[in-house]
Amino acid sequence: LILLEGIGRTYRMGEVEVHALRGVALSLARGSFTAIVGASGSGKSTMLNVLGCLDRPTSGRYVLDGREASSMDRDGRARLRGEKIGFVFQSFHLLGRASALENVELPLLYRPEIPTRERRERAREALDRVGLADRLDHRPTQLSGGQQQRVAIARALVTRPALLLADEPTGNLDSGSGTEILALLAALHAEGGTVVLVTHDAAVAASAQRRILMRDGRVVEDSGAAA
Amino acid sequence: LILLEGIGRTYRMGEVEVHALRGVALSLARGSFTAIVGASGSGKSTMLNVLGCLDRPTSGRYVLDGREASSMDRDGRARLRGEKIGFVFQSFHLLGRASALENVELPLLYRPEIPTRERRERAREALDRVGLADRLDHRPTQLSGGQQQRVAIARALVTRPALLLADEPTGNLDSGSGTEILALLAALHAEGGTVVLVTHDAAVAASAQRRILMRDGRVVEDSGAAA
Ligand SMILES: Nc1ncnc2c1ncn2[C@@H]1O[C@H](COP(=O)(O)OP(=O)(O)OP(=O)(O)O)[C@@H](O)[C@H]1O
Ligand SMILES: Nc1ncnc2c1ncn2[C@@H]1O[C@H](COP(=O)(O)OP(=O)(O)OP(=O)(O)O)[C@@H](O)[C@H]1O
Ligand SMILES: [Mg+2]
Ligand SMILES: [Mg+2]
Repeated sequence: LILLEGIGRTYRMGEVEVHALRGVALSLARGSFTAIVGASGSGKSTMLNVLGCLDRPTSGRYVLDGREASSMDRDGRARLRGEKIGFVFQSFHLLGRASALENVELPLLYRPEIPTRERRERAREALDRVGLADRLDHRPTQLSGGQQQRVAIARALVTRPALLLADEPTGNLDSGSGTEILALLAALHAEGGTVVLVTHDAAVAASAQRRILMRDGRVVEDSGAAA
Repeated sequence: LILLEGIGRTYRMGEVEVHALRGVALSLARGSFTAIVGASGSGKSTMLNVLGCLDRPTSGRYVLDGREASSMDRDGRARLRGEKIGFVFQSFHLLGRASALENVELPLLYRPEIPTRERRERAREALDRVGLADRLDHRPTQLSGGQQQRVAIARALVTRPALLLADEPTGNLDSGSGTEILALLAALHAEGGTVVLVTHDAAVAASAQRRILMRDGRVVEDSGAAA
């Protein structure tokens, strides 16, 4: 499903260059469940942003489901995201003035074939599955950190995406809530979804089929390189 | 150092009331190291915000270092915070347009007796201690999630506060970085500081002297109630 070849991502700050990704080559099969681990600053979020078509690599090629995402323009990438990708951001990126329900409905607004009533029902269901049935009308500032994280997760799952990318999805959750979230990701995976998550939690990494370790922008270990 | 009596915090949303804290009574000794644990939404951040004088309880009394914080006005609480408290927020709250160095200097700006050169040097040192010596000029959007968290930690520690309150300080950190941060908190504690941290990490909770478990706004377990 995913092919990365010679991927590099460099940030330029005046005279200084930060090499967030260097020479990354990776191939992820459709329906696989992969965990990306590594020290703070090692390039995990940058990697996930490239996979999610949110960021373009400065070098290399990214082919997603047969289409070359790295050479697409903004609109092309936005369409690809809307059709295939669900993304849980490390800092959530919820709309501050919208309720939890409205935040989760948002990705479904881009599917005009879904009637309002069904859209609302699917969003309600998604929030129920992350344990927030009694928080539908709360805005992000009226939610705890872990509740905000769960709204972000519900929003990413509501379209049942072909590719789910999650950046530290349990970072603000107690082990009980974290286990419930992992079960949701496992369910999407069981339905044929492809999951890539970044995590600092060893237990979460252990639940994945494949584990990729990053250091200084490179992939230095890969438990499933043959796959 | 800290006395909470009959503390309640209720949020009103139209007709609905959310009881984020209910009947909390707690006494924390000067120089103690306490961990607050509990499920997502159980009231931990609300508790910490009351302790940090960022939020006023709707009922009950909070006495900090002999002064009744719960009855102070905004200015009184702001002064108390500036003098005695360092706070690491669950969502960091960094200034987006300032560099890491400027963000960490900020609490020292309220101490005009400290000359500019020394202020800059202390901020640089604080960032070095959290492993960010090479990120001084980066703004928050130019930092990884865990790097932003470490800037927030450095900012809370730069004044060597009498009371350090940290809300999930290792939530975005790999175990290596997390261990380094815990060592910094332990160092402050060894110098006589009082530390209260909220955490979902069992290892972090285990390193504290006392463990408080919250559920639905109440303290339901307390390993050091006699202290
Ligand atoms: N402004 C608000 N209005 C209404 N309810 C609120 C508001 N802020 C917080 N709450 C509710 O108060 C409860 C406690 O919130 P708090 O942030 O203290 O939880 P927490 O224990 O820190 O959770 P987490 O582990 O997820 O960070 C939550 O159920 C939350 O929905
Ligand atoms: N806009 C930017 N400009 C300059 N450097 C950047 C920018 N964004 C990120 N970086 C740097 O790129 C490196 C990789 O960042 P990234 O967010 O991918 O790390 P990460 O592995 O997700 O870390 P964490 O575990 O802390 O979230 C970091 O060292 C960071 O400082
Ligand atoms: Mg990251
Ligand atoms: Mg919290």
